[in-house]
Amino acid sequence: EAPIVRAVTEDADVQKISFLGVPDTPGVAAKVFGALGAEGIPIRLVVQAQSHAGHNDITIVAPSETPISTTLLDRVVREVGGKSYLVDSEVGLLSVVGEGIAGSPGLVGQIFSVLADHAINIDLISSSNLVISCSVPLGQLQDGARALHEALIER
Amino acid sequence: EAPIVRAVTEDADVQKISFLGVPDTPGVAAKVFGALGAEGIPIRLVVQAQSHAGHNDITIVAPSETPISTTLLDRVVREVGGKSYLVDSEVGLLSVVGEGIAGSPGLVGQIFSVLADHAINIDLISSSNLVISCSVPLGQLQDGARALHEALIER
Ligand SMILES: C[C@@H](O)[C@H](N)C(=O)O
Ligand SMILES: C[C@@H](O)[C@H](N)C(=O)O
Repeated sequence: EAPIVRAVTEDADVQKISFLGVPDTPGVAAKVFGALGAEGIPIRLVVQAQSHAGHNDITIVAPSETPISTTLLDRVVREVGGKSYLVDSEVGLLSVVGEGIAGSPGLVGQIFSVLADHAINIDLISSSNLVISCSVPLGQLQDGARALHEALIER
Repeated sequence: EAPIVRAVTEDADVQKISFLGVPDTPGVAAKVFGALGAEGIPIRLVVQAQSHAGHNDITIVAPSETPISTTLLDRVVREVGGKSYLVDSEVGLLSVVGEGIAGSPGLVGQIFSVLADHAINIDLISSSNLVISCSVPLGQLQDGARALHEALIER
């Protein structure tokens, strides 16, 4: 049965932080999030995908108003033996919410096709059965939200 | 206020499929999921993290009972100009469910610390405000679920 898309949401007030080239060994994610947790940094999204050659990246999306010191980020990278970090505030978050979203193969493809039709490059993807979230360039966030709304909700 | 952890779930019947080294340009994700959608492949999870040098990986988790032909996977990689794919059935999915999960910095670190204490390497992470899901080696899935249950629910 077709999933029901309940909402399309957009959030411009986010920043992406990636910890790059961290060792793919137990305890690394624990250290990273332990350090972020100790600073009380709220996390909107966490994505970690395929590891390569014993290393991986860990990416978070946090509110853009949360000050995250480069001293902290340097320390985290050093403490886990990672390569570097990057911070990108020129991103926005798009989310499509509905029961059974990821389970509906056609819908996931449709969402990404709508964005592709608007020449919007998809940066991060985090998708479960309730929400598909992706980050896109901040300047295209409104276009993407409008296009998804038209395609999924207004028809 | 502390988030309420409602449930810890485990799923051994999953397979991970990563499309590696695909071009980081609009339309690639649309093609991948269009092809999977056309085959009716149900998707439990999608994760895509930090791109590098104009390329990225796209990783999905699907039910292990869904037959996914290597012909299809080869075709998808070829059609988007990717490098290769990999399929891993020796993974299990752990999820921690609760309102406000990712927003609680200390909780995310705690979850990963529990797994680290049991020498469980975290493979994929997909985390939103309602669910943290990660994949771990299949042979450690039960340990991980039990440890998280003890730490988060039974105390
Ligand atoms: C990369 C990081 O997630 C590592 N695999 C860990 O378990 O902590
Ligand atoms: C890698 C893939 O997600 C690509 N960035 C796209 O937009 O389709």
